[in-house]
Parts: sequence; C-alpha cells; structure tokens
Amino acid sequence: MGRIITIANQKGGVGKTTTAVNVAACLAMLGQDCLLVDMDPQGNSTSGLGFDKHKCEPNIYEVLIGKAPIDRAIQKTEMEHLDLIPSNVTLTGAEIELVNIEERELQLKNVLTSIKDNYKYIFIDTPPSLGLLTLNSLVAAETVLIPIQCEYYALEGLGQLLGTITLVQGKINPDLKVEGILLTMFDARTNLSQQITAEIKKCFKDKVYQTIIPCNVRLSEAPSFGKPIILYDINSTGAESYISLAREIINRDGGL
Amino acid sequence: MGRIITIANQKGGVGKTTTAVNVAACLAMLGQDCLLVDMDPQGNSTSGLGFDKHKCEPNIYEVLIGKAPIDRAIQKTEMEHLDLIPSNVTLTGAEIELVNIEERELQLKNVLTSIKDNYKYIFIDTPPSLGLLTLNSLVAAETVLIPIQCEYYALEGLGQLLGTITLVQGKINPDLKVEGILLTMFDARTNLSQQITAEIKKCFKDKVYQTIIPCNVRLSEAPSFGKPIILYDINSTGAESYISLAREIINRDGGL
Ligand SMILES: Nc1ncnc2c1ncn2[C@@H]1O[C@H](COP(=O)(O)OP(=O)(O)OP(=O)(O)O)[C@@H](O)[C@H]1O
Ligand SMILES: Nc1ncnc2c1ncn2[C@@H]1O[C@H](COP(=O)(O)OP(=O)(O)OP(=O)(O)O)[C@@H](O)[C@H]1O
Ligand SMILES: [Mg+2]
Ligand SMILES: [Mg+2]
Repeated sequence: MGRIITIANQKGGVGKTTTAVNVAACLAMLGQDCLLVDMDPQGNSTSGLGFDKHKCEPNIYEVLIGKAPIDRAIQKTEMEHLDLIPSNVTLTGAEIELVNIEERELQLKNVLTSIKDNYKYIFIDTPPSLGLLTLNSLVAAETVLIPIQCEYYALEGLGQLLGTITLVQGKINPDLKVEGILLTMFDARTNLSQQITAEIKKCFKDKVYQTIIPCNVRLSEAPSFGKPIILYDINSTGAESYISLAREIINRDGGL
Repeated sequence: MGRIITIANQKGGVGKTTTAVNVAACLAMLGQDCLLVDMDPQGNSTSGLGFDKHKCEPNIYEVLIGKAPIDRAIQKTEMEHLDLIPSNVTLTGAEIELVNIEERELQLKNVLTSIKDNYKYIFIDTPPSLGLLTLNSLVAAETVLIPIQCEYYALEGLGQLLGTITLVQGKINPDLKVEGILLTMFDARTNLSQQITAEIKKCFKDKVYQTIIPCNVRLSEAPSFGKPIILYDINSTGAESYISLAREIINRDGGL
C-alpha cells in the first residue's frame, strides 16, 4: 500500500516545503489518503498546513526518540484525506540524541512501519542539509522527489545530492529510486530558466516531470494563511501546476 | 582592524551567498581589503567567485581540523582587494570531526586570529542550518548580518535565528551584535513583499538597512559566470543595490 516519497534537496529555498504541502493536498483532493511527515526543525510544512508548531504534542521528535507512539502524533488537517505529523525546533535535538544510537539511520523507517499501510502516499519534507534527519528520510523512503529551482546554484548542488543518494543505495537502502526531478519557480521571461531547464532535461531525460511549477506569488502567499494552494486560490497557475503534478504521479502509478 | 561579520539565516535560499559575494566585492571595489570565508559545504561562495571548489587545496576544512595553516588556504580573486578561503563538500566532515574536540565552537575564531588584522572586513558565508559550522561562525564574529527574503516562511524563521544568537551571546560570545537585517529579493509588484517589509521594519526599526535588494535576474545569472554582480553587469539594479549596501556599511563605521 503506502508509497513513501521523500522530498529532498540540500540546496536551500528550492521549493521542498511548497511541493510537500501542495502535492500531498492535491492528491488528497483526488481521493488518495496521504500523510505528510515534517522532518525539518523549521516546521514550515506544519505551519504551511495551518498548525501552531509550538502547540503540537507529541511531534515527530518525541516519536523518533521513542517517547510517544506514532499514532498519537498524527494530526487531522482540514482536508479529509490528508494527515500531518508535525515538527518544530525541538527536532534539532534528534540530530544529537540519535548520533549515539545503534542503527541511527533507521529510526524513521522503523516508526513508519506500523502506519504505512493506512495511506496511499506518505511524503517526507526535509531540511536543507544532508545531515542525520535527511539521511533518516532517505533510508525510510522508496523514492526521492527532487525539487530544483531553475537557478545556477541549485543546478550545482544536484551532483552532491545524487552522490548522497548513491551512497544510501549502496549501504542502507538498495531499493531507493529517484521518483522524479521537479522544476520549480520557473520564470518563462528569463533566459536563465530556459537554459537551466534545457540542461536538466538533457541530463535526466524522462526522470524530469512533464509538469513544471511556474513562479506564482499566490504560492508564497498561501502559507501565511496556513492553507495549501488549492484551498487558498484554486484558480491560480500555482494550483493548476500542482494538480497536474498530482495527476502525473497517479498516472505513473497506473492511474486512479 | 578587521571586523568579522557573519552572514547567517537557517532559512534556505534567502540570499546569504549572494549577499556575501556581492557585499565583499563592492567593499573591495571601494578600496577596502576584504576576506570572504566560505563555511558552507555547498561551496557556493567559492564557485560564485569563479573558483573550482574541487581543486582548491587546502580549503577551510583542512584549516579547521589543523591540517593546514590558514595563510596557505587564502586564494587571491580577480579583484585586487578581495581574497577568499574556499570550501567544498569535505567541510561536512568537520561537523563530525569537531564534535569530540574540546571547545569545538571556537575553532574558526582561533584560526582567524592570526590573519584578522590583514583585512578591514572579514565576511563568513554559512549553510542553511544552525549546526556546528554556523555556530563556529557566530562565535568567531563580532556582528551578524541577517539576509531575509520578503516571504512568509523566511519571516517565521527569524525568531528561531534570534533565539540562537541570544544563546551564543549568553554562553560563548557576549560581544556578538546584530549588524543589520537586509531585505532581499524584494518584488515591488507584490503585496506580500510590501506586507513582510512593513512588519520587519516595525519590529526591528533602525536595525534594518535602508538599502533593500530588489529581485533582479542579473544577480542569479552572475554566479554561472563566476563573477560578482559588479564585474558581470555594473549597470544592473542588483549591482546598484549592493554598492549602496556597501556604502551604508562604511558610513555606519564612520565613513571611508
Ligand atoms: N513556484 C513558486 N512561486 C513563487 N514562490 C514560491 C514557489 N515555490 C516556493 N515559493 C516560495 O519560495 C520560498 C522558498 O520555498 P520553500 O520554503 O518551499 O523552499 P524549501 O526548499 O522548502 O526551503 P528550505 O530549504 O528552507 O526548507 C518560500 O517563501 C515559498 O513560499
Ligand atoms: N536579489 C535577487 N534577485 C534575484 N535572484 C536572487 C537574488 N538574490 C539571490 N538570488 C538567487 O536566489 C537563489 C538563492 O540565493 P542564495 O543561494 O544566495 O541564497 P542562500 O541563502 O545562500 O541559499 P542557501 O540557504 O542554499 O545557502 C540563488 O539562485 C540566487 O542566484
Ligand atoms: Mg522547507
Ligand atoms: Mg548559500
């Protein structure tokens, strides 16, 4: 049942959280049961779905260190088929506390086992680093969705990320595959966007999603209202593009 | 002599590297001797100044773990008054190797002591996290320059960053002050930019630089040519805004 998809890229600000929140919400709107796990101590996925991250008890941190069972950390969102496991800055503590535990990379994978079959899709939002929290997320996942901004520094970082994924495949999670590369914040008016897009498509061919997420200010307004784009402005190009991405993911899985 | 200014914000993609490269280059153009220390394993400041990060030996990693003296890691850039200490992905190793050292937060401060007086300004670019590399940079610094995007998630993270700065002031670096808050990627066409800017100015008053960095595609094109904006396109609004920021920093220090 449940497909676990980690959304990762150590380059900062490429649209990991925006993609995690909106692709999960769009799949939920299409009737798929989804869970979003916020593994970033910034807690942006948590506030992006309207939760107060300082008030959610227990959160993923307590679950990872064994202080709470995972089903008590699951929060129902305002969307019927979408649940969340929240996080906040306490999660930074896990990077230190997990370091001395045997099989520290397997903690997230182990806690997700008991609830995995309750959902069709489980998305994991990660911080902009390749530390223990992202490592846990790559080990727990079956596939990795890589958002990438159409910018030079983002392209430069892709090699480092793919290198880390290969390491994880070699040592701890041989079944890990790249689900897809998603071009985000595409601005059709600039040469830079066109050049970077052409380069990525040349390198990664059909691994790149057909759907390209355009630069759309409605996407950056929505989090301040704690809503995914489809509840904030269903007619925006941002909403259209994430709905199209959700359909593309479902079609790759063989349709509804 | 040398003022050490760390550029930090754990939120990803807010313009830390773009600010580090360009404010250092503008001050160098105005005749100030500057050093840029790249403390981010992504090595974006290093490639943003035209260096191949995989070929720079030694880099800041070898200096931090005591394998090379700092003066051998200093690279001359194509600008007369601007030097760089490069980094690359090996720097991730420092987070692990430094953990078990006594006074692990003081390593960068200690290595900078011997060269501090050779420069008027030393800027430190940091990764998007509050881990050991950023901690080292906050302890080494006299002031912190905080770039912040005019976006909701960036505003949300500011509290966490100021909390960490207070912790560092309390325990290890009592003299650390906030140099200033710099608004970046400002898009005058959107309400969001106007709202976030108004909120930040209300909270932080004269700590906020007068200079606001606009969204300017030339700033994101420049790194692919390995040049700061003033060498890539001196007539762009991006170049004008960073020159104005450099003048503002000099004026706050009492003029040339
Ligand atoms: N397609 C888009 N159009 C306009 N703004 C966007 C788009 N995608 C994301 N944003 C905005 O850009 C900023 C960065 O996006 P986001 O926070 O999702 O990236 P991230 O990779 O999760 O960042 P971090 O590395 O800090 O976790 C946010 O303020 C977000 O609202
Ligand atoms: N004022 C601006 N106008 C347009 N693009 C910008 C501007 N400032 C930065 N950029 C671009 O936005 C992206 C993010 O900027 P940058 O990499 O400097 O942020 P950062 O905070 O250093 O990111 P990280 O958290 O990954 O270290 C880069 O691709 C950069 O070229
Ligand atoms: Mg995020
Ligand atoms: Mg950077």
